[in-house]
Amino acid sequence: MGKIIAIANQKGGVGKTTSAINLAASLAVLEHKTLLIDADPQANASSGLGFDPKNIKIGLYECLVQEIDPKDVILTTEVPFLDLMPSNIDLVGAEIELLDMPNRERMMEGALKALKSQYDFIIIDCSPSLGLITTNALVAADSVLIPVQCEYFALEGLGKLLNTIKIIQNHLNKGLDIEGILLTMYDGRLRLSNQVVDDVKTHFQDIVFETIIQRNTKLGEAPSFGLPVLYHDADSRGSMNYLNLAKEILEKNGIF
Amino acid sequence: MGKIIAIANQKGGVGKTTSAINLAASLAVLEHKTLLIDADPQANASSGLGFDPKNIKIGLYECLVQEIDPKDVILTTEVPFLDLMPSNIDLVGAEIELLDMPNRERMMEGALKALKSQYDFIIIDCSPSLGLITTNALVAADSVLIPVQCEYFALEGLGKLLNTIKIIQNHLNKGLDIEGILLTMYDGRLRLSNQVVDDVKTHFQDIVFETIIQRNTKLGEAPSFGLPVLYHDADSRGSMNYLNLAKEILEKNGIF
Ligand SMILES: Nc1ncnc2c1ncn2[C@@H]1O[C@H](COP(=O)(O)OP(=O)(O)OP(=O)(O)O)[C@@H](O)[C@H]1O
Ligand SMILES: Nc1ncnc2c1ncn2[C@@H]1O[C@H](COP(=O)(O)OP(=O)(O)OP(=O)(O)O)[C@@H](O)[C@H]1O
Ligand SMILES: [Mg+2]
Ligand SMILES: [Mg+2]
Repeated sequence: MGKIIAIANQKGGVGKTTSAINLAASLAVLEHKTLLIDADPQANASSGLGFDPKNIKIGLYECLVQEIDPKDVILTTEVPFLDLMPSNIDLVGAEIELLDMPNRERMMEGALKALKSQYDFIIIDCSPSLGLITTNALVAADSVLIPVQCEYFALEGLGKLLNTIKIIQNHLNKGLDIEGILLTMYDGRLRLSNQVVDDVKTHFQDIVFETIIQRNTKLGEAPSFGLPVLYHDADSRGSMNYLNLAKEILEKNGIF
Repeated sequence: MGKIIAIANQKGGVGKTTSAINLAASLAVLEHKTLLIDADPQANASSGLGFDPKNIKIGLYECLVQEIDPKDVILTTEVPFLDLMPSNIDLVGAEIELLDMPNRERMMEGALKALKSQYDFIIIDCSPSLGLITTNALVAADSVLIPVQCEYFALEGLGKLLNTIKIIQNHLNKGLDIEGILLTMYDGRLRLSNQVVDDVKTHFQDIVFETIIQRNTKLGEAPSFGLPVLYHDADSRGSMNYLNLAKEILEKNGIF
């Protein structure tokens, strides 16, 4: 049975999409069948894999609001073992349209039910908000991976996110685990970067991944070629870091 | 009469808060009476000026939803000529509670009316979304300043934001101008950075500010000291860049 991991943090620009694309691609390279779901109306995960959101006719919005079969929406990518459920700007409408539905927090859980047996991993890229679409992702997920940028403001919102996760665990999804806190955009030369790493490791100890994602220009460049970093520059630090993250997650989940 | 400038872009982590704090502080250093409004429930603008959001008992939420007098909410900061209307996490509630109000898009406009004559500039820091609170800011504003990070994903959302601004100009705020597009986190050594600058200048020509904000560690460090960068390290590139931006805006608006 496939494991569903949501990548969430309401703080903007912390590396959610970069982590979603490159973790999914790393799991695929290790031959685990993986589905990446773009749950952000900005559709950066779709464009980061080379699909122009303007050309996406049906996406996650249709699965959630019009209950279209996910099989009719999922795209294969250039990466073997990696599929994508794309998005476009229509997804913004779902935030409002889901509000009046009786099962509004469980629409994604319903849509993904049939898919869990077809994939080893399903990775969900969330938008920088804790609205209804992100709530849907946290209800559907088995665990949540929290990227935290090695910057001052990144620590501010962590408490609020952990509170929200507790509320979801208590009322909507008892089985929701924390897959881990992932430190991103680390630059060892900066005092601030090292301070944030120390703070996070002290406060959150064993839920912090060993793997730290370093700041690496190849990670910023790769999406402009529509490719995960492993396919843009396999020798880069970014590729190594995300491959190590995938291995750490596989080991933690007893999958070899 | 004070000019209200909203700092908005639904893409996360592009430098909205950093620009709001440091532009406001630069205008204050040039002795223009300035109010910074924190319209993001993450409350990074509040904490970036040294106010712990947990200790903020009343903030923008109370002004919008309970129509409390802004004078009872506004705080003076350590920077002469700079006041702050703080926020805390309660502001998340406004996104839902405003939905049922008849004048839901105009609540901020109403709250700020009496303030325009007391300040030369009112700067509004928006959250990474185009929800009701950001819409309120765009309706209340005379102009919008759009930070664009010199990264690939940053260009993706610009079209959507400009569309939203057009809709607001047509239906809710005819007088809303674009103050300008501000390129942020520029690193001249990176090919991608230079590519984004070229693309933005080609597409948007005369609405792009001359001033470009360079990537500068002092800008990332300053909020951890609760200070604008001008007060953390006045000789830094970050301080120079934002001071130049303030001067460019003053000149553009015929204010010397
Ligand atoms: N380790 C890294 N090194 C260098 N650049 C990075 C790294 N991780 C992410 N980036 C770049 O930083 C920017 C922000 O990352 P990304 O878009 O993945 O964040 P996000 O959390 O998904 O943002 P949003 O909140 O808007 O969804 C992007 O331009 C991305 O290419
Ligand atoms: N020019 C710069 N040089 C270096 N670091 C910067 C610069 N501008 C912003 N930063 C840092 O980058 C991160 C993102 O910036 P900031 O929080 O201002 O973006 P934002 O658009 O307000 O994010 P959000 O979408 O979450 O509101 C912060 O940690 C900030 O300190
Ligand atoms: Mg993203
Ligand atoms: Mg901000």
